[in-house]
Amino acid sequence: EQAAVVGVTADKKIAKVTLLDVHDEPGVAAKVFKDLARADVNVRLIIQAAATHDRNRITFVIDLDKAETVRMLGLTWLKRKIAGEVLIDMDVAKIAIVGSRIASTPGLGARMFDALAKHRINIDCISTSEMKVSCVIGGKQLDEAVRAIHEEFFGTSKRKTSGPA
Amino acid sequence: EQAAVVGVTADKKIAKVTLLDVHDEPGVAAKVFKDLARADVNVRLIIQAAATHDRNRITFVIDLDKAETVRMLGLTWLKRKIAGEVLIDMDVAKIAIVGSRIASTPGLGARMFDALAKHRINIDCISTSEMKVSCVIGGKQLDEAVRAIHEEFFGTSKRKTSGPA
Ligand SMILES: C[C@@H](O)[C@H](N)C(=O)O
Ligand SMILES: C[C@@H](O)[C@H](N)C(=O)O
Repeated sequence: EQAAVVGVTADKKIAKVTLLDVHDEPGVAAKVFKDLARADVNVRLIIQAAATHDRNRITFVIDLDKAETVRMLGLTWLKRKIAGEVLIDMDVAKIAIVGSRIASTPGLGARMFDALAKHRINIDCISTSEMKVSCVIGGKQLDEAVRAIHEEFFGTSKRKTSGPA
Repeated sequence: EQAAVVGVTADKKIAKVTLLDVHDEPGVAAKVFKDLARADVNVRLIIQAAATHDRNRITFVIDLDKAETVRMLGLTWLKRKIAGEVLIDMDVAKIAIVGSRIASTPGLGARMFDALAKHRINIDCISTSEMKVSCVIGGKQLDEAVRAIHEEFFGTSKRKTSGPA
């Protein structure tokens, strides 16, 4: 089966939450995501890269309307020293290329990153799966990013799909 | 459609590559992943959490047999000041729960993280998609992790699936 990018999805109704200075020891992620589940916060994406010196950071993407709930939870994480800092950014957007065998085809992600770079759009977070390469970028650059990626993969900047990425 | 975890996948034939001290400016990710595509390195997972100040880190997972190719590429990234440090860890494994509507069901990821925590298994990286929650852990703990997660979701520790996560 040939890999093919079949669409671009974009979503602005999200907030990005980053827990900084998290202890890199068993049980920390479990506490954070159990709290979120109990508060019925739908976590759309979890991104934790590798740690260094027993400290790590966890970024996750939530629905924009849950930002206040998570801000309150964040206060308890600070008090319980689960994280040194909790940042919530609401001026973000998620953009993704979707299709078959995306992750296992070297180069599709690179073309997406390159299209964003040519338009001076900084990539804040990256997350991939078999069917998708997702980037978190600044909210104000979403429209330009969708055009840039459509141009790269479909040769036109007209077509636009939206909806949850 | 009810969310359900239908399986656990595990994979040890991987290496984890982390670029530390990466400039957080447009174009950096494009350069790295264009180099990897040109060297025909299949990148199975890309994880970049949010940056702070103007530095970030990028973690990606490759097939174990490409570690030497990426080590050579890493030397060029250091020389070109794309990254301050390039770490390659071959004693890692990827474990994932798979099923429908996994990411959008609060609590499934938390149960996975909790099952690992109860067995004192540290979670090095986390990446999620609609159908999957993946964790990178230490290679030596993979068998224990598979048993722990099977027990949590299927109530038995007998069944074991393996293959690429
Ligand atoms: C940082 C966090 O993921 C920690 N390593 C844990 O296992 O919970
Ligand atoms: C770190 C890297 O992703 C950078 N922000 C870029 O846009 O390429």
